[in-house]
Amino acid sequence: FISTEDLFKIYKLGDFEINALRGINLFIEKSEFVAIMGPSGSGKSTLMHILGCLDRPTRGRYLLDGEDISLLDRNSLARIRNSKIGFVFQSFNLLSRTTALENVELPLLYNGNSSKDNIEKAKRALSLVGLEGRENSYPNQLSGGQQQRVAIARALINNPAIILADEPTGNLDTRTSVEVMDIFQYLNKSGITIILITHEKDIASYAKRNITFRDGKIIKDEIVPNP
Amino acid sequence: FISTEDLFKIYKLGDFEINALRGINLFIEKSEFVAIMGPSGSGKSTLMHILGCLDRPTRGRYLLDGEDISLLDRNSLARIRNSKIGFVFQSFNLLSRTTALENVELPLLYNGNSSKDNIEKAKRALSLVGLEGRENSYPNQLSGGQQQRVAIARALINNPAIILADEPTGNLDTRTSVEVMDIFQYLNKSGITIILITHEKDIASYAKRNITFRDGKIIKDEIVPNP
Ligand SMILES: Nc1ncnc2c1ncn2[C@@H]1O[C@H](COP(=O)(O)OP(=O)(O)OP(=O)(O)O)[C@@H](O)[C@H]1O
Ligand SMILES: Nc1ncnc2c1ncn2[C@@H]1O[C@H](COP(=O)(O)OP(=O)(O)OP(=O)(O)O)[C@@H](O)[C@H]1O
Ligand SMILES: [Mg+2]
Ligand SMILES: [Mg+2]
Repeated sequence: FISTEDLFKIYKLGDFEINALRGINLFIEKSEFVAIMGPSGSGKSTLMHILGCLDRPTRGRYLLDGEDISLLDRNSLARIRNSKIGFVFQSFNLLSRTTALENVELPLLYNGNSSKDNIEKAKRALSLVGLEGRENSYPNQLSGGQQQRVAIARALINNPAIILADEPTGNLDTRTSVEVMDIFQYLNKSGITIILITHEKDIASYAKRNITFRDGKIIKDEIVPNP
Repeated sequence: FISTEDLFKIYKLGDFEINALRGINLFIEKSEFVAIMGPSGSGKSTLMHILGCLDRPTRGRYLLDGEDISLLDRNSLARIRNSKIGFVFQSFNLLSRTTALENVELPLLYNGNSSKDNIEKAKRALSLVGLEGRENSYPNQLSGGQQQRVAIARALINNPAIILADEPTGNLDTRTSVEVMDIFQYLNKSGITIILITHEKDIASYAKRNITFRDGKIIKDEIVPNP
């Protein structure tokens, strides 16, 4: 379903290079629930951006549902991103001049659905993450954890086949984190593939498989007993 | 040293109000190490902004080192912020068009020090948080945890009397978090007052006192046995 072949990502910074990914071979099947852990700067977000079709590797191949992503043009990439993938960014990436509701609605606009349906769906997604009543607030009127939850709601709105979540509970207290992980677990049981980056072992234990990064390489890949 | 009297913060959003702080009475002595926990949206960052002289309460008083902050004009507030307080923001607030080094140097410029000293100090602060070699990178060339560490280095650069850190390890793996908390512990032993917001019990246990928020109020305030 998701497979990478010897993936490399090299950033050139003036006279030195950063080898963010150094030969990643990863195979993730449909409906898996994978947690990725590893030190700061070890390449986790870089991999997520490539898996999310937001970035291209320097070398190597990425096949998503059998398609070689490097052969697709920008429009096809955008279509895949919008229809198949929900992305929760490490720094939320909310639009600051639109409300929580409008931020969550945004992915639906590309599908040309009726606007009335969109508003209902977005309201329900916000209510699911505990933000009922705050639909018309702007990001700078929301706490860090509330912004994070808007980002999560936005990633779920299109019923994507794959959810990529980068530190989705980094700004959430324990109880709210559990609520969010329960949502992810429920979605996974209904067939959605979930890949999440976390630095917290409690969060990683919700997944059925844990992958550990170090210096741009995968150094451990194990099945979790009894998530 | 730090004392608040019946602090209120009320945000007006159209036809409803958010009571972010509902009567906070807090007394923190010099050189204390306090951790603040509580649900998302419970008022923690709002309190930190008032303590950091970045925001004013709607009602109530805030006395810092004996001075009533509400009586100070904008220039005096800026001077206190720059000389006495180091702030690590929940969303980092780095300047995107300046390098890591320049971001860390910024607080020093207000003190009119020699530029050669500043560069040395900033380099040492970045090295302390493990970012040696990345001085000339821009924030968008750094991982989430690397940006967080630049924000931490910037907060330490002026040798402030008080450090206010809002989720300083939210994007850091366990080992890097320990390195950061060791820095805070070391600074606290040398007399610096530290107030940090966290949602992780392991991080809160580095502090000698834990305060718990809920719905804009302090519901628990206890000394931690053996931090
Ligand atoms: N500028 C604003 N306008 C309106 N409401 C605001 C504003 N800033 C904060 N709030 C609201 O005040 C409440 C407290 O926010 P605060 O940022 O202090 O929470 P927090 O405890 O830091 O939460 P988190 O753990 O999610 O970061 C929240 O309901 C938030 O939406
Ligand atoms: N645009 C860029 N230009 C140069 N270097 C980059 C760029 N983006 C990322 N890097 C570097 O690539 C490495 C991996 O970054 P990445 O964001 O994948 O780390 P991460 O594992 O997500 O870290 P964290 O846990 O701190 O979020 C880091 O050293 C980072 O500085
Ligand atoms: Mg990252
Ligand atoms: Mg906050």
